Amino acid sequence: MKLVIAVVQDQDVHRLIERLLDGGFSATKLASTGGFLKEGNTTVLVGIEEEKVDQVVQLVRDSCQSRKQLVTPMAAVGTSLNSFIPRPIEVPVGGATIFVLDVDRFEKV
Amino acid sequence: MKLVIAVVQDQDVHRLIERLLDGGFSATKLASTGGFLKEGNTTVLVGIEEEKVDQVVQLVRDSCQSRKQLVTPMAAVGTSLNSFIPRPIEVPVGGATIFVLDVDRFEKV
Amino acid sequence: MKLVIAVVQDQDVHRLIERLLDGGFSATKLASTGGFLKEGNTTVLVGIEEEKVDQVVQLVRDSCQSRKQLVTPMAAVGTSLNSFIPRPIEVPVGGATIFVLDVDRFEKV
Ligand SMILES: Nc1ncnc2c1ncn2[C@@H]1O[C@@H]2COP(=O)(O)O[C@H]3[C@@H](O)[C@H](n4cnc5c(N)ncnc54)O[C@@H]3COP(=O)(O)O[C@H]2[C@H]1O
Ligand SMILES: Nc1ncnc2c1ncn2[C@@H]1O[C@@H]2COP(=O)(O)O[C@H]3[C@@H](O)[C@H](n4cnc5c(N)ncnc54)O[C@@H]3COP(=O)(O)O[C@H]2[C@H]1O
Ligand SMILES: Nc1ncnc2c1ncn2[C@@H]1O[C@@H]2COP(=O)(O)O[C@H]3[C@@H](O)[C@H](n4cnc5c(N)ncnc54)O[C@@H]3COP(=O)(O)O[C@H]2[C@H]1O
Repeated sequence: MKLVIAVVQDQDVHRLIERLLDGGFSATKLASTGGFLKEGNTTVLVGIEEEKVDQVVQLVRDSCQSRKQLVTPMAAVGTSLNSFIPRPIEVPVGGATIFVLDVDRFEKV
Repeated sequence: MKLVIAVVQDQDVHRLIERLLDGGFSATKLASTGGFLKEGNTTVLVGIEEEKVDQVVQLVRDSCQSRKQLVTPMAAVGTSLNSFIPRPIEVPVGGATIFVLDVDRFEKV
Repeated sequence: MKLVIAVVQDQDVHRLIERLLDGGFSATKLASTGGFLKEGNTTVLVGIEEEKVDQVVQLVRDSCQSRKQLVTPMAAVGTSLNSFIPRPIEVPVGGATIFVLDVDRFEKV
């Protein structure tokens, strides 16, 4: 048994969960926040048989897209007058960050 | 050291936490959502000594009940007029889904 | 690859995340609740290379302080009239509770 923990963007969660269900998998969603952009994202837990890990990782890859997020930097970065009008910068945000952990014991009670 | 991750129904969380405390265990609760029913549930983290795993799993088993949840299906399923008035269906929801993970290192600072 | 799961007090989260970012680490925050005090706290996930575990644990130790929390006990504890006016008690709350888990597989998609 393995536990897949995937941090994904909110826009992809619905598509990911529907595809997981179609594939016969169960999932649990937790609201989370990114450390850098401080924006909301979603942490999804999926407990699966070991031989299904590749399939679920591929499913996450297909469901989650990377995007560019426009962020207006908080602090003025330079010294001349120009730099006090912060221009938005593009920050790339990946489709998903995936951790696969080994499960010692799994039970449904 | 092991980390027990249990996804339980909201109605059982208070009873589960009180029983864990009575047993001398500590716990952390996280609000979560079921992938299929899209209803709120709770993910509980309990870090414990390895030899206490059986006791904690039994405690979860005793505190969490399985129930039937009435769900009105979103999509009309048949073609005749009859099927456009969706009848609620009963979906079984288990007492708890429990993952026990191995902890490399545990610290309280 | 290791996954650090740290349960910390809300007052320390901002300082912890900024120090993690300064150190070149990424992090994800999840709102959580303590089982005993039933107060809000934060569960932070940090995926890191194995050789960085000591550095991140030290960083958590430096960023998170233990405090005393004043709690008014719910139930009256004695029999005489005196005990029906509950006096607040001090409960120590540690800086952080840290679990380090082994990660089988890590992917960014
Ligand atoms: N110090 C820094 N300087 C410049 N750019 C930075 C940066 N830290 C992060 N970024 C960029 O900002 C995006 C959003 O990061 P955030 O921490 O808000 O949101 C993150 C975080 O919630 C989670 N995450 C990523 N790696 C993680 C890890 N190793 N441990 C825990 N959570 C992680 O996944 C979300 C998306 O991460 P992703 O890497 O795709 O995308 C990141 C990355 O491209
Ligand atoms: N594709 C499907 N078709 C028909 N019925 C389906 C179904 N998927 C789930 N169900 C039923 O619906 C109940 C609620 O599932 P939900 O995903 O909302 O809520 C789940 C989910 O949040 C979590 N969970 C269960 N198995 C999991 C796993 N392998 N990984 C992650 N989370 C899991 O525990 C909650 C209760 O699960 P439990 O199995 O007791 O109860 C499930 C199951 O009886
Ligand atoms: N049965 C009891 N009797 C008397 N005092 C008790 C007690 N249980 C806890 N305490 C005290 O109350 C503080 C807050 O616990 P709480 O469960 O609200 O909040 C906890 C909980 O959310 C989490 N935590 C601690 N140990 C954990 C574990 N083994 N597994 C999961 N979460 C844990 O970290 C938070 C801070 O824990 P910390 O140990 O530093 O601080 C604890 C501890 O000093």
